[in-house]
Amino acid sequence: MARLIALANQKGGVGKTTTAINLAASLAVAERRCLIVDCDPQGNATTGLGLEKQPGGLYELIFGAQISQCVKETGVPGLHIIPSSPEMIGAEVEMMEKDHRETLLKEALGSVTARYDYIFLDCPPSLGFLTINALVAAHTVILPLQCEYYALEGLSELLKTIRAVRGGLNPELRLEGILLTMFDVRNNLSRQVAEEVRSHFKGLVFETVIPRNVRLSEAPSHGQPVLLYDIRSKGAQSYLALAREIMERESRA
Amino acid sequence: MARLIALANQKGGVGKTTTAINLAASLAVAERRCLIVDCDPQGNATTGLGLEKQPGGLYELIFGAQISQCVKETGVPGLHIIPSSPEMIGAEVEMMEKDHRETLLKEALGSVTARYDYIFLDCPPSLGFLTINALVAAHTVILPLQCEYYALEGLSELLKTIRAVRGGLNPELRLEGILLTMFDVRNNLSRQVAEEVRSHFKGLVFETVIPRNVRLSEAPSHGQPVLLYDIRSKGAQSYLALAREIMERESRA
Ligand SMILES: Nc1ncnc2c1ncn2[C@@H]1O[C@H](COP(=O)(O)OP(=O)(O)OP(=O)(O)O)[C@@H](O)[C@H]1O
Ligand SMILES: Nc1ncnc2c1ncn2[C@@H]1O[C@H](COP(=O)(O)OP(=O)(O)OP(=O)(O)O)[C@@H](O)[C@H]1O
Ligand SMILES: [Mg+2]
Ligand SMILES: [Mg+2]
Repeated sequence: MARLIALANQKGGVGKTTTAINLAASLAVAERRCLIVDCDPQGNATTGLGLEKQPGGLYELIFGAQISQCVKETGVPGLHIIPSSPEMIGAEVEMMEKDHRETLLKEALGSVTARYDYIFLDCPPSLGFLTINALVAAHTVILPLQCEYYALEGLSELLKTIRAVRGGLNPELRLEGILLTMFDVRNNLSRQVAEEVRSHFKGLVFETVIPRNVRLSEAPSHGQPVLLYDIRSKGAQSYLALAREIMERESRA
Repeated sequence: MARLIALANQKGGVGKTTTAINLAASLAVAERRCLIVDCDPQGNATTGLGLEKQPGGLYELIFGAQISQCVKETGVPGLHIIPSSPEMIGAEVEMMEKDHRETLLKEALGSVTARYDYIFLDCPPSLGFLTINALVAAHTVILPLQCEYYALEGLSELLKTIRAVRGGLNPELRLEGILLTMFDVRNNLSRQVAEEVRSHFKGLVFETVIPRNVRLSEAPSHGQPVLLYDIRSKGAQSYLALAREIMERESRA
């Protein structure tokens, strides 16, 4: 039975998509069967893995298409994706008009969970409808947190939303962890934010920290996860370490 | 008569808020009367200038409060702000149910334009309702563009939206310019993206380029624009140069 993990944070540019792609790819090379669902109309997870944004993805799945038509292969064995498509831009308004509107994604994914070990839901930078749908469908949430002031500021609002979803439509929802991203050891602000988060949210922060690493921002322009683009880079090594940390938790659970 | 300039880009974390705060502050020290309208429920422009997010801001203005109650002073002489408030999180849904929903912001700002030279509308990372309202109210748009792959990807969607607003509710809307941000001269990707944008969008890209500079990310944690936090930094100098470039265009226009 798949574990459904949402990548959520309304603050923009904190590493949600980068984490979805590179964590899923790192788990896939460790023989876990992985699926990414691109819930963001921008479609960065789709193009970051070298696919075109074209009809036949999440929009079609939500509005009734067969799941087998919506799941696509990527350049990484064992990693599949349900891509975003241009229709997703208007999808939020259309979804709001349907019945059971908050559980549309959960129902659409129902039949596919048996085929995967991990399913990652990449969310847009907002607490709007698509993100709520992902939080309702998910078992756990990873919060990528850029080590900067504005990102820290938005954390309490995000945790409030997760609690609200847990109190309503998804009582099972819990935090997989807070992931510190774009950490720059030379920069005071990075260290201050990391210390503050670890002391405020004891036990909720992953041991693994993702450093700022240019290879991570170059890889998507080649349509590859960083472990295929440059396996020796600090970026690739940090996401492999994160995958190990998550798998070790599984075996202890 | 004020020039209304929107800062828009659905890609997250590209420097919309940083540009709104630091460009407005740079124009204010050059004796231009400036106002920032924080159209983002995250409220980063509000806290980045040292104010609390509290009732009595944009939400109240749109739903009928007197403008004089919603405009607040900042730590920079000549720079005022209409802050975001916690109610803004639910505002998009409420705004959609009103008549003339796309022109709510434009009407709310109507009476204040005579008191300022520049009004900056800081948008959230989406092409949703709040951003559309800002594009309908604005005369021109600045597109902050991070010199990275995903940011370049989203540009065509953004330009399509601007053309759609120009073709419908705001025929006057035009592009003030594309602003290259977080440019890192040591990084190939930065240079490639900058070259590609300048060749594709000839004449639409500002001469001034904003470098990646840690002072820009430290300043908001002190509630100050970077020119008050560290005037000698490359970040402060680049936004002063941008302000000059915009003022020189004015005198030539
Ligand atoms: N650790 C890192 N080091 C360097 N660059 C990074 C790192 N993580 C992400 N990036 C780059 O920073 C930018 C923002 O990352 P990404 O797009 O993954 O964030 P996001 O939270 O998904 O953004 P959005 O809010 O727009 O969905 C991208 O250009 C990405 O390539
Ligand atoms: N030129 C720069 N150099 C270094 N850091 C920067 C620069 N510009 C912005 N930043 C930092 O990068 C992060 C993203 O910038 P900012 O919040 O202004 O982007 P945004 O587009 O407004 O984000 P959002 O999409 O969430 O509204 C912030 O932490 C900011 O302090
Ligand atoms: Mg993303
Ligand atoms: Mg912002």
